[in-house]
Amino acid sequence: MAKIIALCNQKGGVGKTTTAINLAASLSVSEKKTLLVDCDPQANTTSGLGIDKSTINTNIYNLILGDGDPSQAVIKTGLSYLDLIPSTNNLVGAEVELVGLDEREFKLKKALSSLSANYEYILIDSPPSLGLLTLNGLVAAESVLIPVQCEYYALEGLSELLKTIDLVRSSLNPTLSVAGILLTMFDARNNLARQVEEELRKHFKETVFQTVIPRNVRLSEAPSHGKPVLLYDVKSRGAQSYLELTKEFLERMERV
Amino acid sequence: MAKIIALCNQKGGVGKTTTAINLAASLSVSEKKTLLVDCDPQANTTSGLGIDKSTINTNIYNLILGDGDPSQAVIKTGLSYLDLIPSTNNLVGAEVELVGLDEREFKLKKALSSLSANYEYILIDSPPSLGLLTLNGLVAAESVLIPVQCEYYALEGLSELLKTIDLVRSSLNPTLSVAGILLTMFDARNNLARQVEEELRKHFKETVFQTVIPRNVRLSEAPSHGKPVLLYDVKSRGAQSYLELTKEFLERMERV
Ligand SMILES: Nc1ncnc2c1ncn2[C@@H]1O[C@H](COP(=O)(O)OP(=O)(O)OP(=O)(O)O)[C@@H](O)[C@H]1O
Ligand SMILES: Nc1ncnc2c1ncn2[C@@H]1O[C@H](COP(=O)(O)OP(=O)(O)OP(=O)(O)O)[C@@H](O)[C@H]1O
Ligand SMILES: [Mg+2]
Ligand SMILES: [Mg+2]
Repeated sequence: MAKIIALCNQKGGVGKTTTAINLAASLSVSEKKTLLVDCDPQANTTSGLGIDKSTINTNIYNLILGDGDPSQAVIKTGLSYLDLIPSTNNLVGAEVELVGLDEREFKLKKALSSLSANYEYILIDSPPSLGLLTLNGLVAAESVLIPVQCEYYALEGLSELLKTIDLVRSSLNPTLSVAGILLTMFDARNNLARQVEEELRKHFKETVFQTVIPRNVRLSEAPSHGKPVLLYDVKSRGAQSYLELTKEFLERMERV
Repeated sequence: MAKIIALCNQKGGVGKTTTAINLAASLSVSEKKTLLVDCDPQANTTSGLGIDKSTINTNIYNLILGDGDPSQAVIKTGLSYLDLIPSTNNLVGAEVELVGLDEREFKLKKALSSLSANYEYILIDSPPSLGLLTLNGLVAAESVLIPVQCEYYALEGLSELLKTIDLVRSSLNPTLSVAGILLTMFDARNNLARQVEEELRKHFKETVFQTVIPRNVRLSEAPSHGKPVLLYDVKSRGAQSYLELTKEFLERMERV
């Protein structure tokens, strides 16, 4: 059975999608069969992997709100051990359409259950909100990876996110744990970034990954080429930091 | 009657809140009576101005979903011509609670109508989504200011946002216009940023503000001191660029 991890943070632009794509790509080059699920109406994970949204038949919307066949939604990427369930812009209506449905928070979990046996890891990218799409990710997952930018607003939002995770654990998904807090876009020359890191490590101790993702322009260029940074520029600090993260991530996951 | 402007972009972390706070602060030092409305459950505009959320009685949630008195929700800030309607984390439930209500997209417009005569400008900060809170902002406003980070995903999301603005104009708010597209976190040393700027100016011509907001660490430090950058470090490039933006913004607004 696959280990399912949701990438969550309601603060926008903290590196959820960048981490989802590059962690998944690094897992796949370590020959761990991985499925990436794009659960954001922005569909950035889908376009970041170079997939043309107009060529897609079945997508995450059909799985969550319709009765699409999950195996039909899975598509190949440029990496042999990495598959994707793409998103589409019409997922933006899902938050409203889900409201009146029974078991509205369990739709994604049900959709992924028939696929779980085919993968070792399933990563879910979420939108920047604490709405029903993010809740579907938190219910489907066994653990949450929280990317945090080293800035004031990102730090401030963390307590709200952790409260939501506690709520989900107590009512909808009793085994939900925190896989780790990941510092992203880190600029060592910046006082604020160092203060935020110090504060997070003091408060959350070893929950915070040792690996820190530096601000690196190659990470923001890679999506415009439709590739994970590993395939765009493997020698870059961005690619190297995600390879390092993957080692640490696997140690944590395989320890459990 | 006040000119009402919504700050919108469903892409996360592009500078909506930073622009809302610093444009409003610059307007207030030009002695334009300004009201800032925080319509995001993250309540970053509220904390970025140093307001302690626990001391607030009436907030945006009471106005949109209850029958709170708008004049009771308005609070003072550190600047004499700037008032704020604060947000709170329980606004996160609003997206779900609004779904079944009549005229659900008009709640904010109605709430602001009794305040409009007291101000020259009202700025509305929105969450990173195209849900009912953002729609309330687009219906209440006469124009939209779109902050765009010079990155691939932010550029990609612009067409979805413009489609949504067209939809709102055709069905809910016939006079909605685009006040301008603002380039934020611009780093001139970065090829991608220059390419995105070129693409945007070619495509959207004079809709794009001449003023470009540079990446400047003083802008990300200011919120941790609860102040707009004008009060935190007025000589910084960040503060100077927002003062320059305000001049250009007023020229556009007063021309109409
Ligand atoms: N370490 C990094 N260095 C430089 N740029 C980065 C880095 N990580 C992400 N970026 C860029 O910063 C922007 C925000 O990252 P990303 O889109 O991954 O965040 P997100 O949390 O998924 O955003 P959203 O909340 O909109 O879903 C993107 O343009 C991305 O390319
Ligand atoms: N020009 C700038 N230079 C440096 N840092 C900036 C700049 N503008 C914004 N920031 C910082 O970048 C982060 C994102 O900005 P901000 O929170 O204003 O974006 P937002 O669009 O409101 O995000 P969200 O989508 O979560 O509401 C914040 O930590 C902010 O302090
Ligand atoms: Mg994303
Ligand atoms: Mg914001």
